[in-house]
Amino acid sequence: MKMIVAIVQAKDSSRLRKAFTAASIQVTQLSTTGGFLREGNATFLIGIQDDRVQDVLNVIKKNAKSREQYITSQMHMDVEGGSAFPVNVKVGGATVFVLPVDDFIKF
Amino acid sequence: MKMIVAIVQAKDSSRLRKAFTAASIQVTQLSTTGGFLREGNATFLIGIQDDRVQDVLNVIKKNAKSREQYITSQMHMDVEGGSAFPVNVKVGGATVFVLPVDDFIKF
Amino acid sequence: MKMIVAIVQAKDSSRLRKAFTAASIQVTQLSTTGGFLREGNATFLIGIQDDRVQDVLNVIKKNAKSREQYITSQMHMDVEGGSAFPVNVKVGGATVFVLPVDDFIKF
Ligand SMILES: Nc1ncnc2c1ncn2[C@@H]1O[C@@H]2COP(=O)(O)O[C@H]3[C@@H](O)[C@H](n4cnc5c(N)ncnc54)O[C@@H]3COP(=O)(O)O[C@H]2[C@H]1O
Ligand SMILES: Nc1ncnc2c1ncn2[C@@H]1O[C@@H]2COP(=O)(O)O[C@H]3[C@@H](O)[C@H](n4cnc5c(N)ncnc54)O[C@@H]3COP(=O)(O)O[C@H]2[C@H]1O
Ligand SMILES: Nc1ncnc2c1ncn2[C@@H]1O[C@@H]2COP(=O)(O)O[C@H]3[C@@H](O)[C@H](n4cnc5c(N)ncnc54)O[C@@H]3COP(=O)(O)O[C@H]2[C@H]1O
Repeated sequence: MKMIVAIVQAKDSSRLRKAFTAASIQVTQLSTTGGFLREGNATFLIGIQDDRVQDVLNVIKKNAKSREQYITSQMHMDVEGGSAFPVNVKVGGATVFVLPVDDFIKF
Repeated sequence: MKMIVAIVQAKDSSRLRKAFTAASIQVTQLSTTGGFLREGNATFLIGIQDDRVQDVLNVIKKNAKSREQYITSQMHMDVEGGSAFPVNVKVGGATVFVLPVDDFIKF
Repeated sequence: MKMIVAIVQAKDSSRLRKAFTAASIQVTQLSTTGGFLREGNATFLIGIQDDRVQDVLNVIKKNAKSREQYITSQMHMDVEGGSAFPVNVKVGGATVFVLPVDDFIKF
């Protein structure tokens, strides 16, 4: 048994939660805050059998990894005769810790 | 020293907290959300000496274990001439992880 | 890699967060509740390389350790002809657990 602690951006949290449920991975979710940006983010606690740790990491990778997205940035609209062309920004990302577990009990 | 992570239903959390205090077990409580039902639940972080792990588990078992309760279900009231007879439902339950601790410091 | 779990008083939390950032220590913050006093406190999750564990502990010690503060207590004002002289009270304090980490991944 391992305890996986996964910190993801708030905007990826519900997509990730649904993906865990679809993969029959039980999780508990915490509302947390990033130390640097002070923005709300989401932390998942996931107790999982050793042989399913890789399944959990694959679900996180597919649903919350850091990626580039084209957004039409408002900034460009202000330029004289500017057109709203897309800008490439980095979004998402997951910070994941796998902790050992001595014992697991359900009452 | 172990770190016990115990996830219980919100309705059992204050009874459990009082039972920990009565047993001189220090705890920290988090408001969390279940991944499947999306309901608010409670997670306790409990740092405890190795020789008191069993005490903690006994307190959890006594105050938050899954059990059957008779409730008079509103559903039956709607049936023509229905009487409000009790229905047996499963409530409570605790999911508990015992994690190893390398070091414990109080400043 | 270790996971440090540090529980501090709410009033020390923003000073401590700023000190972590200044020392390039990445952290995630949780709003938590003390089991005994039922007061809101702050819990930091800090994933850190083994060789920087001591740095983290030094930052916590400098910014959140239990200390004595003189406060002018309102209580004394009520006494007939009482003067508002300072009273020495204990504030702050940090409860810190260092947990082992099997694996650390950033997606
Ligand atoms: N070792 C660790 N232990 C515990 N929690 C951890 C952690 N590493 C990351 N986190 C958590 O994950 C969030 C995202 O981190 P990430 O490194 O992707 O993205 C970071 C990073 O790219 C940047 N950043 C953080 N500290 C920085 C610094 N001192 N200087 C420059 N950029 C920084 O700001 C982003 C947001 O950071 P923020 O602290 O608001 O939010 C962090 C924090 O809540
Ligand atoms: N391995 C684990 N790691 C981290 N947290 C864990 C965990 N196992 C349980 N939990 C936490 O404990 C709560 C109660 O779990 P329990 O298994 O008693 O009760 C569960 C279970 O009986 C049922 N359930 C969960 N996932 C299911 C699924 N995929 N299909 C059918 N029933 C499911 O729904 C109840 C509520 O689940 P919910 O997720 O809302 O809330 C969960 C979750 O917050
Ligand atoms: N082993 C552990 N595991 C998990 N979390 C832990 C912990 N030890 C301490 N904490 C957390 O740190 C907070 C401050 O603890 P501290 O021992 O400095 O300060 C404590 C202690 O001086 C006192 N206290 C706690 N339990 C007591 C009891 N049964 N009898 C008398 N005093 C108590 O009340 C203060 C506030 O306690 P509170 O529970 O509200 O808040 C606690 C709790 O949230």
